[in-house]
Amino acid sequence: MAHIIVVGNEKGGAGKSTVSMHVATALARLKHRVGVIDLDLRQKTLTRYLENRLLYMQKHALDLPVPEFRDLPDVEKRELAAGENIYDRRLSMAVSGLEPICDFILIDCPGSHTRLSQVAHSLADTLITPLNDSFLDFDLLAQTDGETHEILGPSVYSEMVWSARQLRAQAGLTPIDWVVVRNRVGPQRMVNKELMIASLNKLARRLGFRIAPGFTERVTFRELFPRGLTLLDLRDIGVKQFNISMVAARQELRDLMTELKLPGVSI
Amino acid sequence: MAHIIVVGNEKGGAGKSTVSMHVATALARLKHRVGVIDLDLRQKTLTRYLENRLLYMQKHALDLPVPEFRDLPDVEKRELAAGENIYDRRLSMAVSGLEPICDFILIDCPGSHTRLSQVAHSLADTLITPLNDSFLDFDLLAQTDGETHEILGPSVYSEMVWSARQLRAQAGLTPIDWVVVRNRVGPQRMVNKELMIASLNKLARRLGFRIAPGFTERVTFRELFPRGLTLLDLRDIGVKQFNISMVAARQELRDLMTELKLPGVSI
Ligand SMILES: Nc1ncnc2c1ncn2[C@@H]1O[C@H](COP(=O)(O)OP(=O)(O)OP(=O)(O)O)[C@@H](O)[C@H]1O
Ligand SMILES: Nc1ncnc2c1ncn2[C@@H]1O[C@H](COP(=O)(O)OP(=O)(O)OP(=O)(O)O)[C@@H](O)[C@H]1O
Ligand SMILES: [Mg+2]
Ligand SMILES: [Mg+2]
Repeated sequence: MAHIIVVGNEKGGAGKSTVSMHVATALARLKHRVGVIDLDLRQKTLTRYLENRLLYMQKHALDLPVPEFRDLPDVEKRELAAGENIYDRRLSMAVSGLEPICDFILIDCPGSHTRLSQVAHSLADTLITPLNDSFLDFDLLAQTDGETHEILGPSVYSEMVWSARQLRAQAGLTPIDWVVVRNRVGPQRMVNKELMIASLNKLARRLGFRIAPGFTERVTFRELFPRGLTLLDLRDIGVKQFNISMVAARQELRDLMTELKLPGVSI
Repeated sequence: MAHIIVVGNEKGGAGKSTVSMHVATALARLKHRVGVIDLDLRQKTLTRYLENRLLYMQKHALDLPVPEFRDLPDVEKRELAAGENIYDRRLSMAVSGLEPICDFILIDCPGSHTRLSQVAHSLADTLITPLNDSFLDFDLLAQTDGETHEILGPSVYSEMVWSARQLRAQAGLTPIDWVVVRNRVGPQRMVNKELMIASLNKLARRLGFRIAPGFTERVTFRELFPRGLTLLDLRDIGVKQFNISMVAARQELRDLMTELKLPGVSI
């Protein structure tokens, strides 16, 4: 059975597609068979990132490890069971298409509340939720007191995860390993960072997620998109000099891959 | 007639709600009458930011300038004209509710493609599009060649703005002043920044927008959310020491307010 990794956060720009590309590429480079499904049907950021990679490989006759991308197949309305939602069918077909040939299937979700995203969350063995170090982002996980930062209750995204967990429990599946990954973290020490860490730790116990060290705000996580590359690929394209930010970025990605505790993955 | 400012970008996390709060508060502090409508009905980031402000003002008996917030009113299906969309009606009611008492109406859009967002874009006298300094974000404005960065064609968000402009032209309204605002810009000089500026300049001529200097990545733009404050309010709450980042942030906001060239607004 392929291990399903869902990358989700209803909050826009938290870093879902960025984390998706880096985790999927890391797994492919570690010789695991990785399938990828992009559920952001309008923006298709991950789809483009992978298309850019294939184009670059072609142009430069390079053989880089590349995750197996699968589009949602088209489905005729008449093929559906009574009352079955067409998106549910398209997603399950994409997943079953990848299952026989993959150890991991990674699903990138959109930054909005869609049916596909809801269904994908209930399929997650591992759910990765990237999160900016910001109370604007935190606000979608939990409502907090403006001055004490005490947690007042859940918010739209944690409620969405909760219903995915319900569905999964009812279907008798193993519980979701929910991992919150801090992203675009500021480089220096600052009060806001300390407050975020404290609030996240409290919320982790309450909502049942664990926190993984994530990525600092670094241009290397975004400047390679046009060529479909990640920092892990740079040696393969002949880069020999690595500045301190690149070395640190590589370590951040390694630490994340370790912390995700994915079955059969060792760094 | 109130001047309508729409803050839009289908790309999640570009900084719409952050820019909305700072522009609306700046206008209120300059003694203009500002109304605000939040079209992100699920996440309600701007709504919360303003609720936090009111709570903070109440708790500390403070009288800060505060934009006039208007919810979308509820509407009975039977009140609608034949074929009229309920969201169109709710939005136009919110706008007409604010018009008599406002010089400016600012509308914050969600990071996804919704009917409300589409209609709001056609109401814009000024359209502010915040944009991260990243080709991931640029990708929603235009498709580009991965290596030359030459512009290959429009993308989902610029097409959406184009249809809003069509609607507006057909209705005989003045053209939209489309201003792209760079946000979360890296502090140092870097190749990615230069490439982004070059690509944006080319695209500006092609798509008919102008580029305003925006905000650097600064914790001050996000750490005041829980208290509903912006850096402009800090003197009012007794802060006397301003570090260099705060002083620079204030100048960035001033420069943006100047560059927006809003009627009757002088800094
Ligand atoms: N660690 C990082 N350092 C620097 N830039 C980053 C980092 N992570 C993400 N970014 C940038 O932040 C922006 C948002 O990232 P991304 O598109 O991956 O988020 P997302 O959650 O997939 O957004 P959406 O909700 O639109 O799908 C992009 O411009 C991306 O290049
Ligand atoms: N200039 C800035 N400096 C530092 N952090 C920023 C800046 N602008 C925005 N942010 C942070 O970036 C994240 C995204 O900002 P924001 O929520 O305003 O974007 P948005 O476009 O409204 O997102 P959505 O698409 O979800 O509505 C938030 O965590 C916010 O605090
Ligand atoms: Mg994405
Ligand atoms: Mg927003």
